[in-house]
Amino acid sequence: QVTFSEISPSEFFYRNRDLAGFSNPARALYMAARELVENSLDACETAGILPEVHVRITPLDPKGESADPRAYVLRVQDNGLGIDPKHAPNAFARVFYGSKFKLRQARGMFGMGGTMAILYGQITTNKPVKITTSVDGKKLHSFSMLIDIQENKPIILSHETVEGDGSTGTSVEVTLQGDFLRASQKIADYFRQTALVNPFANITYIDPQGKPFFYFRGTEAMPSPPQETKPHPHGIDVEAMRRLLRQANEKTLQKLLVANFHRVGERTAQKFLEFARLDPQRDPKSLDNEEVVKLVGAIHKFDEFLAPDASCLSPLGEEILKAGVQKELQPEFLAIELRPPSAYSGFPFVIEVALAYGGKVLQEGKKLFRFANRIPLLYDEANDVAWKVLNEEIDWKNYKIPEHAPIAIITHVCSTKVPYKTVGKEYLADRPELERELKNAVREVLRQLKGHLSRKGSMEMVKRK
Amino acid sequence: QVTFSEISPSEFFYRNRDLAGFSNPARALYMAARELVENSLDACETAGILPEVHVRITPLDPKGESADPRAYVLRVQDNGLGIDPKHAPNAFARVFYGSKFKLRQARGMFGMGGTMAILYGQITTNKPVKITTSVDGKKLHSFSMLIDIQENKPIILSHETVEGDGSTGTSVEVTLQGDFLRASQKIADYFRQTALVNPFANITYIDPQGKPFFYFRGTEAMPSPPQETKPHPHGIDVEAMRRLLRQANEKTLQKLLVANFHRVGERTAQKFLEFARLDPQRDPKSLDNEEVVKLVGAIHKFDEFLAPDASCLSPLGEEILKAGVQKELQPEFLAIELRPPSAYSGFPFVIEVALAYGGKVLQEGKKLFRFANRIPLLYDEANDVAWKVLNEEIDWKNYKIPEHAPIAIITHVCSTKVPYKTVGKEYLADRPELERELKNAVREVLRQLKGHLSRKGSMEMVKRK
Ligand SMILES: Nc1ncnc2c1ncn2[C@@H]1O[C@H](COP(=O)(O)OP(=O)(O)OP(=O)(O)O)[C@@H](O)[C@H]1O
Ligand SMILES: Nc1ncnc2c1ncn2[C@@H]1O[C@H](COP(=O)(O)OP(=O)(O)OP(=O)(O)O)[C@@H](O)[C@H]1O
Ligand SMILES: [Mg+2]
Ligand SMILES: [Mg+2]
Repeated sequence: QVTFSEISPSEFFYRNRDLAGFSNPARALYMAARELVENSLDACETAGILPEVHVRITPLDPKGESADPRAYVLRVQDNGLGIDPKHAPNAFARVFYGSKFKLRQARGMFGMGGTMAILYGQITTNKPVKITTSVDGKKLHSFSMLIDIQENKPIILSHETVEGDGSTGTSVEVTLQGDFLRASQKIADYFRQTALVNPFANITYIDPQGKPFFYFRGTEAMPSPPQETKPHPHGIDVEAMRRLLRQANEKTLQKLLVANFHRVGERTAQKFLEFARLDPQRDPKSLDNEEVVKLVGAIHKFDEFLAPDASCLSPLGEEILKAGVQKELQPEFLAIELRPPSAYSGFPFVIEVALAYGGKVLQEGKKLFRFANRIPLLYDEANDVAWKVLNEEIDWKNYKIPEHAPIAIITHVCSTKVPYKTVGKEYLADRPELERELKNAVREVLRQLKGHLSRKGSMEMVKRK
Repeated sequence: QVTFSEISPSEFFYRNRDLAGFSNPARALYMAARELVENSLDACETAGILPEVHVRITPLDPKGESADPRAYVLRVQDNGLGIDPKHAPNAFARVFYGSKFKLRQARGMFGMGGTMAILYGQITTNKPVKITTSVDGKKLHSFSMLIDIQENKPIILSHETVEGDGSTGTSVEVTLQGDFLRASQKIADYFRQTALVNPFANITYIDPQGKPFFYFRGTEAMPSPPQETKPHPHGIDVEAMRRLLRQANEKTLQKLLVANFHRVGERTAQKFLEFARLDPQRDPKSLDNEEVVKLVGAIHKFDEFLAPDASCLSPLGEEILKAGVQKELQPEFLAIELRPPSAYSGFPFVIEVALAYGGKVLQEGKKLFRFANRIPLLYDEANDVAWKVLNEEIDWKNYKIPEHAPIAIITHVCSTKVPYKTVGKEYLADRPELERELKNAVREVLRQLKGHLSRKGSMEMVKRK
């Protein structure tokens, strides 16, 4: 007999936690740390606060079993804007609940990363998560919570309110089964690379042996905060258009397009509607289904919409990229290419690439460092669009670069919607527009390297003479 | 101001349909076809019915726009067990609703594949899905449905019941934006390879030009149906153990272990509980949280549990694998290796590998064909564990195989839980146990090829003399 059932989102990711990146104790410890740190950095940047992020990983039972895998307490604290106690339980214990479902550049986007860290802790150690937070410095809220995984909702074991100390921020403490031996290098790399592309952040990390790592703020200049943006017409599909029409306040199609789309002015809207053979003065609610499909089809064919404006984005910029690469790799030669803004499926994005060559740090061969929305991506390199570009679309011979030259390529993609292929945010899909911009950027920095090498070569010939 | 919201599972996958494999019109057309065909094959096999699966892809408007991408009607019909009309709307229009959340080998496992095909059709063409089904041949139910994406529930536009024609089965018709030009080769490959590992199935496929492809049944012998199995102790985590203890009817810990775990008999349970220092006679409900964690920790350390028994699985077997490879590749030499059953994280699995060499069909170089639970995996080869094994863990020089020899490796993994890394079921995670078994299987067939080549070499030397 066939029996049907439904499972909640948390139950789905409990059973299929590989999909979210929590596949084994080493990877899970890494993922939990990164999900919480990314939440902290988002919470600071959203409010324009210079981030102070403190991370501590401690064995639960230091005198007990010392072989990995074993239980660790992971605690991440920030000085961000805090979280409203009305929303905290759901934000942390409910999958698909969050504040980042908007069209705005942020590290988070799925409404489940922090929840997964907490879920993994619970299913491996049974310990509740401890969360403290203050939005105003006056009241400090402390929660002890479990997740009701079958129902996708919080179980609040305790909620205390005490007087705050004047500071805002949040701390999250989870206890989880981890394999620090296997994960430690990646975790250290993660903090180091996070500090490099977020030099305005102070990050402290204390490892299980109590050894502290300090990543001091390199600058007091916060990047300009990203802006929420309206969708670009080329990103629309029939479902989104129907919703728009249903809830529209605007009385005419033309007004609706202008009010709801990115960079669509009256004249563009007029011109487009003539192209689509729809009356600009028509009531949006009067369109039938056929016409909605026709409207969306025409939108995708109309090529006179202004390209998305990437002023809503917050790229690294030359100064930060240069400083970070210099600090980390101390290369003999450094080239930077910041591409002009572009878009895929109506989502604006900007690509920034750096190339580092030579110097004492780099080893022989090509090394790739990938970043997206200021997050370092340390796994699944071979699946990433950047790897594909380097290995399949660049003709290295063209640039006369010696076979084993010590080279690092650093890529940063920022967008209102990073096209991750997995929930664990490990690598980017090979969207053609991204591929094209990455290729152009890499070619440009390789051209500069070629110039450097040829000048270097002729200078050495001059020396020898 | 920070505003929080929740999104439903269908809304999540609507916004992030890349995660489910529906990233562009070509890939979406492929995914929709495969999700529906996999549902049909599951529906037949579950009931021991020799499958008849008919697939038709027709342009929605044959006289209209003929350039891809454009709207296609995809219709898949089967003679399976049908679906109870009480459950049909939720099964097809609700994400995370289905009948395959059990521990039993099947193609489906996430409760959302068919729903995604329907969702993608709706958001690109606005057309409802048409479903007809009969579970007894007496009544035929017809539904016309949309998905309420924001609420993750069906919108039934119509439901008619007429007299059946005596046959059971289901047909699903979706209209979706597809790119047939780009997808056609992959779609044809998918049907061809599906037919090869499911030779008991009759498959018909009519493409948009009306050209029919027949994949006739090669055998009337159905594979032995897979069985539902209890979880193996090594697959348990603290959450699962707590649920078990909470709902347990058994009065003692020993009885609980025997009743709920795969291949745990009274003596093994006794021995284990002594190892874990817990009284076998204790009431399961009396354990506190610390003891539950201790119990699960001990389970993972105890190495005297019997290995999972893979009799619940339904592998291809030598006959089917041989016949399929012979038919498709007509090689000069064919080697087969069926590995003994193994397990990862308590989930039983079986690996079967074939190697084909030479003959008229194979081109120079190594080609990899991957299958899991009788599904061909045609994308993201470089991310798959099988690719990793072939390229990183096999020392090809060992087998004295010429550089450009025409070789194909065919791998099939069957399990109660295939470790896909993505919701789109594109490739398998590199679980160490899978990696080990694949490596051993590939080494064995390469050893046999080496023997063949050396015999062939010496025969040719004899000829020349
Ligand atoms: N340290 C923090 N300070 C303030 N708010 C936080 C913090 N951590 C999480 N939140 C809030 O909780 C919400 C849910 O976090 P969660 O990590 O589960 O999802 P997300 O960050 O929105 O998306 P993603 O799954 O991509 O990480 C966030 O959207 C944010 O509003
Ligand atoms: N052709 C069919 N005949 C009978 N039942 C079907 C058919 N197609 C779908 N179903 C039922 O609908 C349910 C939901 O299908 P859906 O494809 O959405 O999920 P699934 O097959 O369970 O898992 P997956 O997401 O991995 O495909 C199935 O579990 C099955 O019970
Ligand atoms: Mg997050
Ligand atoms: Mg399915």
